[in-house]
Amino acid sequence: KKIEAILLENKEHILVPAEKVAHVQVNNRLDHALLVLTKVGYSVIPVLDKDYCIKGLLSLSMITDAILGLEKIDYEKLSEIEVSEVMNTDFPIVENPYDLEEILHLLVDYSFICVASDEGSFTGIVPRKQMMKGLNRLAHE
Amino acid sequence: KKIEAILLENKEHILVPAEKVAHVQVNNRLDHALLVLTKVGYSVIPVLDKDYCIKGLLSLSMITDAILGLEKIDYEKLSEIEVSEVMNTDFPIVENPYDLEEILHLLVDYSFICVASDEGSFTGIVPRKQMMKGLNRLAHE
Ligand SMILES: Nc1ncnc2c1ncn2[C@@H]1O[C@@H]2COP(=O)(O)O[C@H]3[C@@H](O)[C@H](n4cnc5c(N)ncnc54)O[C@@H]3COP(=O)(O)O[C@H]2[C@H]1O
Ligand SMILES: Nc1ncnc2c1ncn2[C@@H]1O[C@@H]2COP(=O)(O)O[C@H]3[C@@H](O)[C@H](n4cnc5c(N)ncnc54)O[C@@H]3COP(=O)(O)O[C@H]2[C@H]1O
Repeated sequence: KKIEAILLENKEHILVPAEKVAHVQVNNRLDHALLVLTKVGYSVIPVLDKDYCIKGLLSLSMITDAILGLEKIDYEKLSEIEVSEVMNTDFPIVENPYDLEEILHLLVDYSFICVASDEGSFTGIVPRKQMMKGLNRLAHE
Repeated sequence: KKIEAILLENKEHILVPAEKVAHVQVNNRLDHALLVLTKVGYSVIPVLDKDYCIKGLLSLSMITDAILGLEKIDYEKLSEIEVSEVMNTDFPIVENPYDLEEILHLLVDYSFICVASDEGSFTGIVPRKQMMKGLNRLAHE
């Protein structure tokens, strides 16, 4: 189909490889994760374990939600809470090689999709941006 | 064109009207804004002035960036800083009635676009989600 051809035109750009994706570890503390998320500027980033498997997604609001539950913002408490205690674990992971139609379908509800190898190790993410570029090209044909 | 027709099929769903868009005011303090952003769960929200004009965009990382600059996280300081001091003011605003091709082009780099009337008052936002739905429909034809 014309659509798939346009989107796949830049298939090699669709996947952001794991080494280019900002991430944190499951056992990092929230004071460290707050710093990373603030500095990288991405709203949501993957959480990996020591075997490089995807375990969760983390956003700043998951951290501030944990802080706001305390009496008053107690920065010291942040160094006692692990990322694994606040991260989101309910999200899709697709296996490499991924199917474009499946990715398109999932990207309706998520701003990016995590991709893993058949053994579970993190391969990269497919963000919406590349699809928006394809759509932009389609509309201007 | 087929693309425009598909995307415009749901033109009435493309714009999220202003009354459904979470926002804060320019003179709100950061402790209030932190609470709103944490509770609504959106990563970026518009900032309006008292005349309902769009003045900026705010994310949690803009707030945590301001806090991390302090000696230690000082929650009291948050009630002294105004939203207008940390918000992003460099972003596109399109005028209603908007041109779909222009919106598609801007949505490559932004997860949503703010729409205003010709007098500048906030009309709503066009998020990427609706475009992803259109693309999904196109791919399944
Ligand atoms: N440093 C930067 N340089 C250029 N453009 C930037 C940027 N930060 C954000 N953007 C733009 O804003 C969109 C939304 O970013 P957000 O951080 O909310 O949401 C991002 C973020 O949560 C995640 N993401 C993307 N690239 C990432 C990376 N290298 N590492 C970790 N997470 C990433 O995927 C989501 C969707 O990304 P997508 O590219 O579709 O869409 C991005 C991109 O178009
Ligand atoms: N409460 C919720 N219910 C259902 N799905 C949810 C959701 N919160 C987030 N999502 C999903 O996650 C995507 C990214 O949301 P995010 O908050 O990073 O980025 C959002 C947010 O910054 C802003 N946004 C969308 N709707 C908003 C609203 N009603 N008020 C304020 N900002 C909104 O536009 C960006 C793109 O939104 P988009 O809908 O394309 O894409 C959304 C949507 O597909």
